[in-house]
Amino acid sequence: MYTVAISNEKGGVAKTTTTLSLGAALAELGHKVLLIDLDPQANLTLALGFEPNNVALSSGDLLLESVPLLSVCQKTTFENLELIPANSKMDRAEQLLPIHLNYASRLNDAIQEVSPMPYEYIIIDCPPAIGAVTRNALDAANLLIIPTQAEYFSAYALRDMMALIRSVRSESNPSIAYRVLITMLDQRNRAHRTIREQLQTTFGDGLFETIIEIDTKLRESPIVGMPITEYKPNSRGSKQYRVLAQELEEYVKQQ
Amino acid sequence: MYTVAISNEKGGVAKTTTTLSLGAALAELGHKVLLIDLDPQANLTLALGFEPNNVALSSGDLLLESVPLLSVCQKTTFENLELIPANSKMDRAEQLLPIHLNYASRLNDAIQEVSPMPYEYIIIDCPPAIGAVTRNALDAANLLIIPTQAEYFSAYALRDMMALIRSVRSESNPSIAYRVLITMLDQRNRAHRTIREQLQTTFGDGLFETIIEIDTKLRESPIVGMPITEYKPNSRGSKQYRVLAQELEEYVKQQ
Ligand SMILES: Nc1ncnc2c1ncn2[C@@H]1O[C@H](COP(=O)(O)OP(=O)(O)OP(=O)(O)O)[C@@H](O)[C@H]1O
Ligand SMILES: Nc1ncnc2c1ncn2[C@@H]1O[C@H](COP(=O)(O)OP(=O)(O)OP(=O)(O)O)[C@@H](O)[C@H]1O
Ligand SMILES: [Mg+2]
Ligand SMILES: [Mg+2]
Repeated sequence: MYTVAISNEKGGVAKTTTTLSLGAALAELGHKVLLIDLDPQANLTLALGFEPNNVALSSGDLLLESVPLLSVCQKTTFENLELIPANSKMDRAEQLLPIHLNYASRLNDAIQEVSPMPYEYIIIDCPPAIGAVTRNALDAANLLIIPTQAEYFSAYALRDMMALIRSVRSESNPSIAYRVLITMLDQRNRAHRTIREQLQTTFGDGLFETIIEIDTKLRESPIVGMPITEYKPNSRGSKQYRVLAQELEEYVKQQ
Repeated sequence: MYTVAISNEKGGVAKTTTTLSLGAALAELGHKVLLIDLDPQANLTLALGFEPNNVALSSGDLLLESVPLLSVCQKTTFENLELIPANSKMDRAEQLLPIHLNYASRLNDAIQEVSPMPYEYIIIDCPPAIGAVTRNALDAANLLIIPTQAEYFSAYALRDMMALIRSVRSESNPSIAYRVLITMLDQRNRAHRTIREQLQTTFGDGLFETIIEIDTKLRESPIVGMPITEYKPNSRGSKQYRVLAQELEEYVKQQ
């Protein structure tokens, strides 16, 4: 089993889109995949066709009430793809989690208790913040994927994310690795091309070879409640997230 | 004096870009403007050419240490435009604020203590979250501007933002008004045009007439540490944010 956290303090960099699309592409390859929505916005839940207000048990119950993990997993209509949805219970998680002792390991504890584990991959969507909720995801993760746009504010946020990884490694999860993923790239845009080159120089192997370009079909797929690989299987977005899934598979084999 | 909070739980919708560009356009019209950076990412601070790590007194000191407001204001190189910068002190504000009694009114209390008030407009950039920091901005605001992209997740976030306004009105600031601002619009994109029409039907007068379209110059201006009105005064971004500043002036006159 391999756990991936998708996180970046910067907002709007395609964290949710990457969690959903990468997850769906891994499921298509035959892996059993669990997606976890840790964002109070519940965008991942919405994008899979669920109405967050109608969700009974959620990631909020898992983190705040220590409900067993398998009891909050929901089947989706997509093969090999299950979800732990978010609902309004996650709204106060940022304030309520720090009241508990060892609050940063509640998700990891919940995952470790599951035996046998039915999933090969767990992929976690995080809110745009560095706080108690994101720490839970990082404590449980083998790999942190940091989606980033090739833009100034996004590139600057990587500084805080590197500091976060160092602190997680020294405090609770020494073996967490990271990979930066360039998303929403517009090849025709000069600033995008310049910053992309800078990222490649700065991060080298720390950057996925796969790059996700702008594809308006990725904006449309949440409206119909389907991952891009189901909504428009031949779109640029589908192809690029499939290549990313294969690159991740290769990376995991080498670990 | 008129206080505007720029907030949306959804990430990457141009909150920082709007705070900076609208503030600069109001300063150009001759108004004395104070910008306040309440986001731990410190993007507004960065976009005005400051290095957040070199900032001595910050918005963190204002909210957490009750330092007087005028002592944390910094001059910028732009006429009529001053800033309360953010630094790493804001990182823990979300967890530390709720410890204080009446934590949601600390910013408003700090503003009310200033006499005489040298600024005509205060514009506050918020982090992508609904929490203690954003509540401080809303408690102090006459108007909440909600930047939104014409995309599915952004439009969905407006539901939570409307609930937030209702709660702020019933708990602490009964007269707060709101206006939704469409940002980053790509007129050639069908999904953008459809959602824009839906927003106009749903919000009517609650929507600014001014719409901000995609303009890559807005991505570039933070790199040189200048607002768009100084970096590229004849760009589409400059023109549209100037029109927005005039629409806001008109709106304030009618209050
Ligand atoms: N490659 C892409 N091409 C075009 N649009 C994209 C792409 N990836 C994501 N988007 C759109 O960009 C917006 C931001 O993406 P998304 O919501 O996934 O980011 P996020 O990092 O999860 O945001 P938040 O910080 O609010 O959680 C969404 O409207 C999404 O549909
Ligand atoms: N009209 C526009 N045209 C093109 N790019 C834009 C426009 N407005 C903002 N941007 C760019 O889009 C990105 C997101 O904008 P910005 O950072 O201002 O959003 P935000 O809501 O403040 O994000 P966060 O939620 O992280 O605080 C930035 O890289 C910015 O330069
Ligand atoms: Mg998201
Ligand atoms: Mg911002």
